[in-house]
Amino acid sequence: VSSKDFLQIPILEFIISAEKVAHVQLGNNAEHALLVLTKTGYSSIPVLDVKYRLQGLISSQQITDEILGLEHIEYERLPDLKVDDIMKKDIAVIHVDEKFQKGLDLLVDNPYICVVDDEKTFLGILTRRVILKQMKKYLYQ
Amino acid sequence: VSSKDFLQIPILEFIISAEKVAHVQLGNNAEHALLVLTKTGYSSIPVLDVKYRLQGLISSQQITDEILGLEHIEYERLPDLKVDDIMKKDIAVIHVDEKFQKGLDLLVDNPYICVVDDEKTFLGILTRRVILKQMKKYLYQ
Ligand SMILES: Nc1ncnc2c1ncn2[C@@H]1O[C@@H]2COP(=O)(O)O[C@H]3[C@@H](O)[C@H](n4cnc5c(N)ncnc54)O[C@@H]3COP(=O)(O)O[C@H]2[C@H]1O
Ligand SMILES: Nc1ncnc2c1ncn2[C@@H]1O[C@@H]2COP(=O)(O)O[C@H]3[C@@H](O)[C@H](n4cnc5c(N)ncnc54)O[C@@H]3COP(=O)(O)O[C@H]2[C@H]1O
Repeated sequence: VSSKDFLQIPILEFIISAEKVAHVQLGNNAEHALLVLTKTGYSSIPVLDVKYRLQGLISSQQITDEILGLEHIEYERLPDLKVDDIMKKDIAVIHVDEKFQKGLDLLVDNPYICVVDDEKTFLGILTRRVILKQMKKYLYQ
Repeated sequence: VSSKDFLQIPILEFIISAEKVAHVQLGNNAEHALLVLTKTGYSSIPVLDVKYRLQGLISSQQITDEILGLEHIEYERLPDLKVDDIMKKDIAVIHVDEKFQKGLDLLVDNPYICVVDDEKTFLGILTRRVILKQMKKYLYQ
């Protein structure tokens, strides 16, 4: 496989599909989100709305940063905070029909990229781990 | 550059050196560690001893998991917990004289790898971002 052909491989086969991706819903509170993050062990996960459209990304770091008080970490405020107000909204996404080259470009600066269709429906994620596994196969050939 | 030569490039030029790496010390409490993690924005950082030797890795997920009580998240316990008891001790490391190939192998399953010398002195880290940037250069040539 030439590098040119390798970069043109569709990302479709490398996507971790939506049903395997831990996420939270718009309207969920920060305590629920922190529990999901801690229990699944992921440092950042997508936030979706009822129609399964991508709305943002939420991380435990963002949640803790939000409740860092002057005296102590204000954990009592967690049930009152919505993920909507904490999550990162301007996020990189990749269209499901894109090629490996675009995925690689975006994964240089992001641990994972959310995959969407024309309706912004969340279809899954593309991760650095999957990309690195493919690069390894390519280099070892 | 052939893939064979590329895989044999020494990791030395890609290491983020120790003085640029956020870390905590053995004996620090979990509250201090959580503050460092939240303020620097990193999800996981190394734990070093007074001689700058690598002792483990600590993440905000590990800290929160430790204080997840039945009723509520027990943040009041944070000052009493030491990073020594929470951190991950069996961690992948890479020797400073290693080549790119070894770095790539380890970074498939780890977001970053700590670089050490023969005395287990912490010298810096090798990250997925740096490796991906190099792979991009290699593929685009
Ligand atoms: N339960 C687990 N089993 C095996 N390995 C695990 C794991 N949790 C974490 N890792 C390893 O740690 C890396 C960083 O995970 P992190 O949660 O910070 O960062 C993750 C997380 O934010 C997100 N992610 C990955 N899989 C996910 C999923 N199923 N649901 C939600 N988010 C996911 O994508 C980022 C990059 O993932 P990537 O696989 O490249 O890289 C993962 C993977 O190599
Ligand atoms: N302040 C910042 N400025 C720019 N980009 C940032 C950033 N904080 C995070 N990122 C981006 O997010 C990725 C994941 O960061 P994370 O903290 O989960 O995971 C990080 C963190 O656990 C550790 N790490 C990286 N640089 C570090 C440093 N200077 N000190 C301590 N730990 C570091 O290595 C992991 C992988 O780092 P990598 O660079 O491959 O990947 C980073 C980078 O692409």
